[in-house]
Amino acid sequence: SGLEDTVKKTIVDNPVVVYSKTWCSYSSEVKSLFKRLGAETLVIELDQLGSQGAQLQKTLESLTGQHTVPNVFIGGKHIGGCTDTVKLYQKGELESLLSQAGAT
Amino acid sequence: SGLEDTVKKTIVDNPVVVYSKTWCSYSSEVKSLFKRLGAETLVIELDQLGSQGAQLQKTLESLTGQHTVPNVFIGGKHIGGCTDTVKLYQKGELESLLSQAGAT
Ligand SMILES: N[C@@H](CCC(=O)N[C@@H](CS)C(=O)NCC(=O)O)C(=O)O
Ligand SMILES: N[C@@H](CCC(=O)N[C@@H](CS)C(=O)NCC(=O)O)C(=O)O
Ligand code: FES
Repeated sequence: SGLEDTVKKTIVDNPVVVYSKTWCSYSSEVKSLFKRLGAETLVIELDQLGSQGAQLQKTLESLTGQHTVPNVFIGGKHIGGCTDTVKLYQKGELESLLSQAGAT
Repeated sequence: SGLEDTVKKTIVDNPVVVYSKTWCSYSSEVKSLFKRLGAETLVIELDQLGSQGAQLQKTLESLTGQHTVPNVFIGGKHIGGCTDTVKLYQKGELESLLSQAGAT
């Protein structure tokens, strides 16, 4: 579909993409982690897009199997949510993923 | 108002009260902390109450100044949100608050 192509293009064109909701603390946590690491990040706030936001969330679910926010991509690859991203950071694996994707 | 009296009675009648939203991870975190500590907890899911939920959230805001979830009370006292509760736990102060309130 059109939205699937949009998402596929967005995650390839940007080193880090976070699909988020402005009022969600888990989304804020992952956004501030990337900020602290100096990673070039595209943030898409699903609750700021009207009905497109809900459609985009459904598209993300069909592409990744994940209906929750935050939904994180690095270098075109689906990473998962907040806990997944933080776990990679704690294992020391996030920084090399970011540099390989050209985000840092 | 009627709702203010309801909240005041609820927080006095129950040792621990958590106003929560079912799909919010910060709410889940604080609920599972109290479960792990074996604290007798009343959980009120604001998103399961229809229009009452939004009214209740407004009432909590006027009583506590806090419009966010989770909204935590122990022994009738307003504690705050998830980060406030976790900080008390990390400082070793949460357990004595719970036992003083008769939750454990
Ligand atoms: N472990 C996941 C949890 C994700 C999660 O449950 N997100 C919530 C908001 S914090 C959500 O999208 N809830 C909507 C739903 O469950 O439908 C993560 O770390 O991202
Ligand atoms: N630091 C607070 C954060 C609370 C917070 O921002 N909660 C969010 C959901 S995770 C909320 O209620 N957002 C609604 C809003 O901001 O209007 C806590 O630990 O509880
Ligand atoms: S909505 Fe509460 S942590 Fe996401």
